[in-house]
Amino acid sequence: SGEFAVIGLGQFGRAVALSLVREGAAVLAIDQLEERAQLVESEVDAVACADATDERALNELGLERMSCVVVAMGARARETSILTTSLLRQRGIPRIISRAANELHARVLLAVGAHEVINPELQMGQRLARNLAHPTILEQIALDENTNLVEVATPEQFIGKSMNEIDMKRRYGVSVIAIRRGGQVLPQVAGDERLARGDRLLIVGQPASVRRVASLA
Amino acid sequence: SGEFAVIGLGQFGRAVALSLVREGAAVLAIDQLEERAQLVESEVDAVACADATDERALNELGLERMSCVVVAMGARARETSILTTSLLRQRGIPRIISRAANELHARVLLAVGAHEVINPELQMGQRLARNLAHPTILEQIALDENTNLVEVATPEQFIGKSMNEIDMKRRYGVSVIAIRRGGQVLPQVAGDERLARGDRLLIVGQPASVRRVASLA
Ligand SMILES: Nc1ncnc2c1ncn2[C@@H]1O[C@H](COP(=O)(O)OP(=O)(O)OP(=O)(O)O)[C@@H](O)[C@H]1O
Ligand SMILES: Nc1ncnc2c1ncn2[C@@H]1O[C@H](COP(=O)(O)OP(=O)(O)OP(=O)(O)O)[C@@H](O)[C@H]1O
Repeated sequence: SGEFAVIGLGQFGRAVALSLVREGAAVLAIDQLEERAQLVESEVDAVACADATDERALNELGLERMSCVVVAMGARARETSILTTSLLRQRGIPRIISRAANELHARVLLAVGAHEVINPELQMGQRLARNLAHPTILEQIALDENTNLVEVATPEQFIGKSMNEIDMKRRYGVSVIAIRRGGQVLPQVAGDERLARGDRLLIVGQPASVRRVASLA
Repeated sequence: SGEFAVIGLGQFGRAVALSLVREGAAVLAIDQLEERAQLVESEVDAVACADATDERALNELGLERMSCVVVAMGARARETSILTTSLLRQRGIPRIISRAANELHARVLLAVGAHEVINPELQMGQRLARNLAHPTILEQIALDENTNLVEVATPEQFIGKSMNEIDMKRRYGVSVIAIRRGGQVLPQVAGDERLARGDRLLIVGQPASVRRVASLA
């Protein structure tokens, strides 16, 4: 899957670098401050102490063999991340992911060559809010713009009933693709399977239909 | 689902407050700075300009009717978030979610009464790393400690073959619970269904089994 470089070893950058290593990837960690580089030195494959806006320093880092570079500086270094992103794009790095501090910063980063932007505070805030607003939705992924896969608690009124009796597809427009019971996931749900208290249902359907089932719980 | 209060309207706090409103929840947004409160005033149900470490100010906010309070201050205000969390716990707020700047801060927040802690930079860093390290895994949720649900690209060698011929369960130990094809998700996969180029498979199984299938793609 190639080599990764992470530039900027604040909390976000360190989390990216160390988690990549944990997933078996090769990682070069870069920061202009020695003490930041030292925080990850023992875990990553290589560290470098360099100013990422200095073209000569970038030349020494061997970035040509990188499949992906993460520009991880935060709000305090917005111009730096813009300049670094631009220099990396000029060097033909195949995939550049840059951290954006806000909407405008994100637009500029994309304009100077970031392939993707990420805003940790914004995205985690949105994620937390969705979990808080829909507490019976335990997990959720958007399969496409009109289909969600969600895990919900079993609505009270379905406890003890069989899948055929409940007839989710016809009554609510969702498919139950798996039941999580105790520590197990049971992927093929038989028609005569009866739901028990504590069962979690994995359901697929349009967002509104899925939320309606979740609100029954 | 109750009322929410968000204290600290930096980027994370504002994202939580505004996303909660978008999800239909009632939100009270609090910040000691007038201009921060004004950024969300038109969207939320109520704003308050107050110092959250001031007990008298907290008394005026009507926090008793809140089902959940998010303490959203960041690294620059660690003592503030600790004190605020402690005061909220003393007032019997049923659910307090506090933002932690690091591991030690998280432990202290839990010790003084936070029910849950969240660290946006750390968690998004880990999430990004997992997506980068496993690019053929397009989406992933952990159903329990030993079961993952992931969406993967169809391995080249399976294109044109039927589900019965591929026999995922026996050969790889994973269940295919749905196919995403074009803009559609097809949840009940028949045995004679043939996989086409561009199909994405939703598979359930142990992490290692699921990764093995993903690596074939
Ligand atoms: N020109 C540069 N070259 C290399 N590293 C840099 C450069 N400018 C800043 N950095 C490094 O980027 C790192 C992260 O930046 P900064 O501290 O601004 O982000 P942060 O907002 O604190 O990060 P986080 O929110 O992830 O903790 C710092 O360790 C800093 O030394
Ligand atoms: N005692 C307090 N009472 C109420 N609000 C407070 C208090 N102390 C700080 N705040 C507010 O918390 C908000 C966020 O804090 P801060 O700016 O330290 O976080 P941040 O790291 O910039 O946030 P983010 O990373 O989410 O952008 C600020 O708007 C600040 O005014």
